[in-house]
Amino acid sequence: KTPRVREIMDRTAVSITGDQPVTAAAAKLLRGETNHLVVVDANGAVTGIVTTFDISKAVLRPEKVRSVADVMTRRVVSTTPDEPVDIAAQKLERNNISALPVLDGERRVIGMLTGTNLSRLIGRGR
Amino acid sequence: KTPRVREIMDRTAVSITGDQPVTAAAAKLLRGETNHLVVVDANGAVTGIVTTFDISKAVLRPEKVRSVADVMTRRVVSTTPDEPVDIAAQKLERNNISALPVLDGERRVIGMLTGTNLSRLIGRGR
Ligand SMILES: C[S@@+](CC[C@H](N)C(=O)[O-])C[C@H]1O[C@@H](n2cnc3c(N)ncnc32)[C@H](O)[C@@H]1O
Ligand SMILES: C[S@@+](CC[C@H](N)C(=O)[O-])C[C@H]1O[C@@H](n2cnc3c(N)ncnc32)[C@H](O)[C@@H]1O
Repeated sequence: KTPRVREIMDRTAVSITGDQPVTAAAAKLLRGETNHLVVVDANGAVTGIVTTFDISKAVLRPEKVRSVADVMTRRVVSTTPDEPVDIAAQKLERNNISALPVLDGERRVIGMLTGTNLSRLIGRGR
Repeated sequence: KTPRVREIMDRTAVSITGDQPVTAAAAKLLRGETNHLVVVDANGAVTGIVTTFDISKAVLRPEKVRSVADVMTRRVVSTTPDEPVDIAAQKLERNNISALPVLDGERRVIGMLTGTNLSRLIGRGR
């Protein structure tokens, strides 16, 4: 039987709001030893995703990039705890991305699924 | 039979030298739609790895971070084309990293193995 996302996902995801400066996002990423932050609004609803890839844009164009909203991706590809891991893996491959926020029934963030979580299935000889 | 790294790796890896400014690294990462660069010396020997995670350090401390050598990781965890994918996957998990440069017998870079390459094995229902 194919494992579900809930069995291998990270149960915490670091979030940030779009009005925060990119320096605040960089600090959260570095402190959290992670490459992905979920962007939420004041009510906690997902409005985007920002990664170390996006933060690198600030190094190239420091005068143009001020806030998280300037560089975040708004059309977020996500997953749910019940999704079979092979479907989630296909989403990563198809979009050339390395993480999927895990959302519950009310689209609240309850975790993060990364390529490294999936590779754990390989490392254990499934 | 367990697949080998050569069957799923990216056959190209973008490299850079340590004396380059972090802005040059950011440009290569963004243009290449990748999170990882291998750092090589003038003879092409691997001297480190620099990722979008490392480049984010320049956003936090722009005055302290000038060159790739300022932020790169020197002790590189790598793999070879013949390595079984479960061994490579364990290296990613154990070191909390998302890519392994693939080196040939003379430690020349011949590709890159990422968590996304490994998750492809899951997506295809192995
Ligand atoms: C297309 S990938 C290319 C770089 C690299 N392959 C990687 O996985 O990050 C980089 C972009 O993907 C976006 N991204 C990352 N995860 C995402 C997700 N779950 N949904 C939508 N976009 C995402 C980031 O915001 C970033 O702009
Ligand atoms: C420890 S990880 C933490 C962030 C995130 N989990 C990730 O996978 O990038 C970030 C650090 O790992 C380093 N790194 C990435 N790939 C590496 C590799 N193959 N060998 C050694 N260090 C590596 C980067 O240089 C960076 O400083």
